[in-house]
This record gives sequence, C-alpha cells and structure tokens, in this order.
Amino acid sequence: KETFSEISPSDFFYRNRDLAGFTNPARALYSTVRELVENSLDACELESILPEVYVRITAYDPLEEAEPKKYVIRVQDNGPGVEPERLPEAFGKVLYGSKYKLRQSRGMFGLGGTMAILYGQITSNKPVTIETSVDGVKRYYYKLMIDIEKNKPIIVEKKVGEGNGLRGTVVELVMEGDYFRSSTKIQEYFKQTALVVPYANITFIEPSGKIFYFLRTTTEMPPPPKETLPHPHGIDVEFMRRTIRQSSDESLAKFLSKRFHRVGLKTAIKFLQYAGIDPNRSPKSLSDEEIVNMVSAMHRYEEFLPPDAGCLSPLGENILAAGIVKELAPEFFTIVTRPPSAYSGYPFIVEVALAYGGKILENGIKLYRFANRIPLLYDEASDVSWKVIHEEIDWKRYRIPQDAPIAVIVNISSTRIPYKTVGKEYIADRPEIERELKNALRETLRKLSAYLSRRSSEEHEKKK
Amino acid sequence: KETFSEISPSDFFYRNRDLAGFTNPARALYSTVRELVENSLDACELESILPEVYVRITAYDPLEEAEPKKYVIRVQDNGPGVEPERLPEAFGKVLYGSKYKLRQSRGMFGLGGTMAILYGQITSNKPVTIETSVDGVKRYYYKLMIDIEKNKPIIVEKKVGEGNGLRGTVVELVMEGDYFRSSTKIQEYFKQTALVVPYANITFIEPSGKIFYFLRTTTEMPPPPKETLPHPHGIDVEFMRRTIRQSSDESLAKFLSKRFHRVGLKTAIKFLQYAGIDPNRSPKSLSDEEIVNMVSAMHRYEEFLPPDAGCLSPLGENILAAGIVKELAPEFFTIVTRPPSAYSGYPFIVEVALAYGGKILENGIKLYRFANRIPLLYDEASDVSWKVIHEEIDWKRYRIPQDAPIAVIVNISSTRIPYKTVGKEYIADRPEIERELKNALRETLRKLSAYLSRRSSEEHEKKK
Ligand SMILES: Nc1ncnc2c1ncn2[C@@H]1O[C@H](COP(=O)(O)OP(=O)(O)OP(=O)(O)O)[C@@H](O)[C@H]1O
Ligand SMILES: Nc1ncnc2c1ncn2[C@@H]1O[C@H](COP(=O)(O)OP(=O)(O)OP(=O)(O)O)[C@@H](O)[C@H]1O
Ligand SMILES: [Mg+2]
Ligand SMILES: [Mg+2]
Repeated sequence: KETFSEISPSDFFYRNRDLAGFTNPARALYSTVRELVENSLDACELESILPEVYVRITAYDPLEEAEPKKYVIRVQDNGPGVEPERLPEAFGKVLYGSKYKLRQSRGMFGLGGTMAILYGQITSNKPVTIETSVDGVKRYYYKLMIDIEKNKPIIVEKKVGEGNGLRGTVVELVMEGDYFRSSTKIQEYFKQTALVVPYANITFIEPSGKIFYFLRTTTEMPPPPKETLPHPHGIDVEFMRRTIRQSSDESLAKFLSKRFHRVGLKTAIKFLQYAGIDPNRSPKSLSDEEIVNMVSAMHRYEEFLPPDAGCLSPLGENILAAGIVKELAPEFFTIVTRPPSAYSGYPFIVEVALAYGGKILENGIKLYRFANRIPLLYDEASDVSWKVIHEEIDWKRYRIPQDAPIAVIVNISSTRIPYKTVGKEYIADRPEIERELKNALRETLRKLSAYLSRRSSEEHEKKK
Repeated sequence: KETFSEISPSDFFYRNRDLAGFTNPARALYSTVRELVENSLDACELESILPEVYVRITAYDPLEEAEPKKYVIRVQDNGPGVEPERLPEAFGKVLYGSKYKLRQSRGMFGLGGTMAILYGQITSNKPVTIETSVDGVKRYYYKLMIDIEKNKPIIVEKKVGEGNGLRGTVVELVMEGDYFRSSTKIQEYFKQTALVVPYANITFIEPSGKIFYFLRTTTEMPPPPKETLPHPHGIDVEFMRRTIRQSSDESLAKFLSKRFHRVGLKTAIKFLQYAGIDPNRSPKSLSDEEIVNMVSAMHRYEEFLPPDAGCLSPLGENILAAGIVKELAPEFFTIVTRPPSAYSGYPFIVEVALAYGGKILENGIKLYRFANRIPLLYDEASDVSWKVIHEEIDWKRYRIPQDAPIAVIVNISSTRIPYKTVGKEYIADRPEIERELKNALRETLRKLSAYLSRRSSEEHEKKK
C-alpha cells in the first residue's frame, strides 16, 4: 500500500536545490553571493540610501588547499536593516519576505537569502550569524539555523547591543564552495553590477586577500520603486475572488476603481455596463459564475488604460552610456529605450544598447543581460534575448559583417520578471517582451548600419 | 515600514506557474495532459498492471471557435486507484504525494497533478471531478477545489457508489487551453510515450472527435521499480541528522548497515574505524561536530560499493529496437546501454540509440530525449544531451557527413532525474551523466562509422 507524505517548502527546495541555483559548490558560492548582494541592493534602493556593500569570501581553514572546501561568506550593507521580530523568519523561512508585492525589485520569490543559509547549514552544519540595526541605536545579533523539515527558524542565540550609529545588516555564513571554479563568474557579477548600479560602493575581498573596489561614479539614485495596483488584463478568477474576499467596498464600481490599476470610477462604471453587471451591486454578492464572466469580460474590454510604467525604474541612457564607455570603450554605440509595454498586465520597459568596435576586440556578438539591474550570467542560449538576436533578426539585412565585434546590452525592468527558473537564470519568451526586444534591436541595428556606411564612405573620400 | 508575508507552496506555484510549465493556454494544455498521463502510468507500473489509459479533450462549448477557449480534459486509467482518505490531499495539496522515495518513477515533486487542477480552477472556476476505486467494490466520487492560499483541498462533494469490478482513477477538469497551438506537441507526446511504453494501450480523443489508438505491441512489462536506500556518497549533514533522529538503532555499525545502500555490518565497522569513531556508540550520542566529520569521511571513503542499479528499470534493447524500427524505419541503427553509474549517490543508467537513413529523411541530427520513460519535448538546446551532441563530440572524427539524416535517442533511468526546472523540461549537465552520454554516443558513432565505410566499399565493389 502506497505511503503518502507532505513536505515543507524548505524541504522541497532542500531536496531540489538545483532548481534554485545551488547545484554544486562552485555554483552555490556564486548563488550565495548574488542572493545576499541582491538583498542588500534592494534594501538600500527602497530607502534611497547610497549603497555601501562589502563582500568578503575567506577560506575557513587557511591550510586547506583542495577545492571544494569551506568558506566564510560575509555580506554587509548600510541599508535600512531588518525589523528584529521579522528577522528570524525573513532569513530562516522559505516563502517568506517583503517582496510579494507589485513593485520592481530584484527579489521576488521569498527564498533566495534563505537558500544561501540553508546551503551553508547542510554543508557546514554551522549557524548563520546575522546582525542588524534599523536605527543605529540598538544592534541585534542572531545566530540562526533552519528547521528544514518544518520550514521555521531556530534561534540558537540572540543578543542586543549598542548601535553606534550604524544602520544596516550583516550576514555571515560558512558553506562548502569552490572559489577556484567560480571566481571568474563572481568577479564578472560584481563588474556588471557596478555598471548598472553606479551609485553604489561595492568592496569585494576574495580568499587570496585581494581587494576589488567598485567605487561609485555618481551620487544620483533612481527614484525608489513604487508599489502599484494590479491591472485588469492580468488578473484571473482566483485573484478576483481573493480581492473580493479581502475588500469591504459597498459597490462594484467603487471596488474596481480602488483595487485596480488606472481604473477610475467612470471607467469602472463603463466597464460594468459593458459586462452587463449593475455597478451598484456589492462585490460580495457576485456568484462564482458572475465572477468568471466579469473576469473574462475584463480581459476582452479594450477601453482600460494600459499599465503605467511610472512605477518602474529603468537604467536610463546616462547610466547605460557611462557603463558602456567605461567597460567597453567602443568606437560606436547607440541606446534605444522602448516605450512602456505590458505582459499579462505587468508593465515593463525594455532598454537595448548596441556597441561596436573600439576596445571590443572579440569577433561576434557578446550579449550582456540585465533584469531589474541583476546581471544574468548563466544559460544565455535559453534566454529570450538570445532567441531574438539569433532567430528573429536578419543581421545581413543591415549589412553588418558576420564577424563584426559587437556587444548587445539588454535591460528589462518590470514589476515581475518572468524568469523560467527559481535560480533567476534566464527569461521566458513572453511574446510581448520578445516583440519589444526585437523592435529595440532593429532600431539599434539601423543606427549601426548607418554609421558603418557613413564611415566607409568617409574612408573612401579620404583615399581619394 | 516594510510589510512581510508568508505564502503557501500552492500560492507560490500559482503566482509562478510558468516555473511548473503552465505558461500560457497552449502550454498549459500540454502540461495538464502529460502530468495526468504520467500519474496514470506510474500507478499502473507500480502494480504491474498492463496500462489502459484513455485521454479525451473536448471543447467545453462546441459553438465557441476562437482559441484560447475552455476544454474538458478527462484522463482515465485502470491503475490501483487512490486510497479515498488520501485522495483529497493527493490532488488538492501541493508538495504532497507518494513519490518522495528513492524509487524510479516519473513523478517526483508532489505537485504535477495538483498544478493541472489548480490551473483548471483559476481559468474555469470549476471544481475537478475525480473518481477512484482501489478494489472494484466501492467507487468514490469527489468534486474538489483547492484553497490556494492555504494549500488544502476543499471537498465540494463526495459520494460512494458501486465499484462494478472496475479499478482505477478518472480525473476530469475544465481549463482554458489552446488545442490549435498545442495539438502537434500533444500528439507527439503520445506517439513517443507509446514508443517507450509499448505494453500500454493509450487512447486519445481530440476535440474534433478524431481518435488516436496506440495499441500495445507486447504484454511484457518491466519489473516494478524497487525502493532503495540512500547511498553514503549522496548524503549530507542534514540528511544524516534526520536519519539519526528517526532511528532507534543501538550502535552506529548497526545504524549504517541498516540505513544505507549496500553497507553491510563489516563495511560499516571498517568505515567507522577509518573515520575514527567507535562502532558501538549510539548514533544519538554523536555531537554535531562528530556528525559533520562522519559525513565528510563518508564522502572520502572509497571502499563503499557503488550504487546498485538493480532497482532501476531501463527500457532495454528490445523496446528501443522495436520503437526505432516502427517509428523511424532506418537503414541502420545501434543501441548502447552504459553500465550503471551514479551521481551524488543516485544510481542511473544511460541508454543511447543512433539511427541513420532509411525513412529518416530530414538532414541533420534529430534528438529524442526520455527520462524515466517520459518524452521530453521542450528546451532541447538547454539539455545535457544536446550539449554532449553539439559541444562534446567531434562528429568529423567519425567521418559522418554534416547533413546525414540521423536520429539520436537518449533514455536516462534513475531514482532521481536532475531536472533543471519544476516543469521537467530538460536535464542538468551533471558531470557523471554527461560522461556516460558521451561514452555511449561515441560507441554508437563508431558503429555507424564502420557501417558507412563498409557500405561505401561494398558499393565500390558493385561498381567494379
Ligand atoms: N540585507 C537586507 N536588508 C534588509 N532586508 C533584507 C535584507 N536581506 C533580506 N531582507 C529581507 O528578507 C526577506 C527575505 O529575503 P529572501 O532573499 O529570502 O527573499 P526575497 O529577497 O524576498 O526574494 P528572492 O527569493 O527572489 O530573493 C526580503 O524580502 C527582505 O525583506
Ligand atoms: N492516476 C493515479 N492513480 C493512482 N495514484 C495517483 C494517480 N494520480 C495521482 N496519484 C497519487 O497522487 C500523488 C500526487 O500526484 P502529483 O502528480 O501531484 O505528484 P507526483 O506525481 O507525486 O509528483 P510530480 O509533481 O513529479 O508529478 C501521487 O504521488 C500519487 O500517489
Ligand atoms: Mg532575496
Ligand atoms: Mg505527478
């Protein structure tokens, strides 16, 4: 007779940690660094704090030579800190966090930081040490482990001390890693992050003791991301039923105008008339059948204003140009920012830059991918950007030689990035995103094509 | 001030259903069919029941033309049924199932069937109907919905009726799908499944009413999969602590020999001596430090017998040959079965077949991938098999022309397939699996190369 069991989400991601990017010691070291750094940058940007992020990887036993081996990973920031009552669950519980909102941020799943701690625990059996202060007055010190079977934190130790005016968070854990095999990717991660977060000071100390400084080149920060309401085109029956259950609006017209993005009272009434529903009815009075009909009418209704991308925070041309000049020093580059669009009701903005020649020496197309300012360094061949570059664009049409030294930089900003994996490795080929990438890339290619023909006719002139 | 929240695993996979392969109506229809069919085949094979699987997709509203639209999906099997007390949670709860074991099966995550039901519910707002009988005497009828926020089933209706001698399970749900866009993949899924499960009768009725029969070509079934113990090389500190906690063995020697794969009392004692631990100590008396040292000694210890693949159920040459002849009718084919191997302590067997010419008309390499008898039809370029074929093998060495019409068929059998996604789309490039695939493919290429040169010299002879 078959025996059944239930497992907790932490047990699920423990057993299937490759799904979250913790495949082997080298990859786990990379994922640990990125998950903790992304948490720090999200926290600072939310409060418009110029980020100071310090990352140190040290061999746990300096005499141990062979990889993989134990490392101490320390990530420190000057962010707003974590509320002490929330801290144990924020770090010790999977599917718990502050990013389950319609707001642009790097984090979205509620498990990245926790997975790093979990991996550290199962490979070193040591608790994680977390320090935090939200006001610089009191500083909290936690030693935590995770009860993986029950998905809850175990507070091994908790202390309170003087804040000394320092706000922010420190996470320090011990894990089995392989720096020899992941150093290139980790250093590339910092380099690319510094490109798109030029207002951050990032310090990275590697096991050899060598220090990499990524100093800020500007003090101008993007406006903090704004939480937005769901758009009618993105909702389904489950979401509608939940929203009705949680609301106490007396009329459907009021309910729609309060709960949905860019739906005013007028629009709500017009839509309800279109859907054949009395705008004065109470939302809770709708039958299941009526909810289904209303939702499918919402999807068909064309008079809703499209999602407003004002809540989004794209890189902007200045940041992209500065990064391209600094890192690539090309002979030519062009940046295209597409107008805001949406997929499944989620607003997004695509920015594509194309750089050519100069210090770009490698022949062929090098692709740099960013999503909400996260550099994506794995699985590029599965990414929607790669698909557009290699399958949807006819490069010959623009008379660009096959071996031209080219860099394509893509950034997608959205309230929800459609990653195909829990490890945030690459982005799904949603048709709307594909279309915007294609249009952006074509525009950059037209500009490069014009530049190349101008340059070749100028050279022609010179020769005469 | 940041607000935190926790979400249940069903809420997580509802919000991120693309992770599980429910990206859009066409893809969701495919995933629904595959998840339910895989559940039926797993159930039948476990009890050595010759599978009779019946799948019907019907338009919910026959007058509705435009896709996407609502479909009724019905999947019926003659399997062992589901224990009625377990049924609501088996289908109405994510991360609940009977496959959290070290045993070869298609299912492994405890969420496939539940995701299909969830997707049906959020797109149609209709409950799923499930009928089951474990003995042919009593037949249970359930109408279920899922409380997605709480991750638990809602029993809308429950009836008991006469069994009429019929054992098995029927799942019927309504969902928004797009048969026009997924028909090719769905039909291919059945065709390839029939190849590797030739002892099954599969009937598929598509919306037009057309019936596809995949009749069994043999009544010989593979032996049912056997549950196996974990191998010392695959365990970590968390697993060891859990196993110690759940055991009541008085001595470490007894504990290791009872709980681990192919570890007898002698081996256990020898290993404990190597690790410097008294074999008579009680497992529960070990300190955390000692557990860590024992686990890392286990990983280093070379005297453990390798995992025994006797619990695995590879396709075997007969089934592969029959399928290749029937579906590809090639001029030449060869099958290589690698000896059992292991990754992270999980035993696996790789089978690779190479077919050439004959009715294979398309130039280039067509790849057919199977894992535990599941056809994998998506994301082939990200799969380890693709990587081996295109990056690890020098085809010119075997003097095989670039445009030769070739099919490569890969099947991997294991107690745990290292999928990279929750939607089971493709397999991670674990070094051990990569190595076995490479060796198998090289062997098939040597045979094809020999055949081609033999054939060309025979033709040469004829011309003279
Ligand atoms: N350095 C930090 N400063 C402030 N808050 C933090 C910091 N690190 C983590 N947090 C809080 O802990 C929560 C959980 O973090 P975790 O990385 O596990 O999930 P997430 O960032 O929400 O999502 P994701 O899995 O996509 O990373 C975050 O939502 C955030 O509120
Ligand atoms: N047709 C069936 N006959 C018998 N048991 C079934 C059937 N379908 C589902 N089950 C039971 O319900 C459980 C849950 O199924 P579900 O598909 O959600 O998860 P799974 O098959 O265990 O894992 P996966 O997510 O990888 O498919 C199974 O483990 C199995 O015990
Ligand atoms: Mg995070
Ligand atoms: Mg299943």
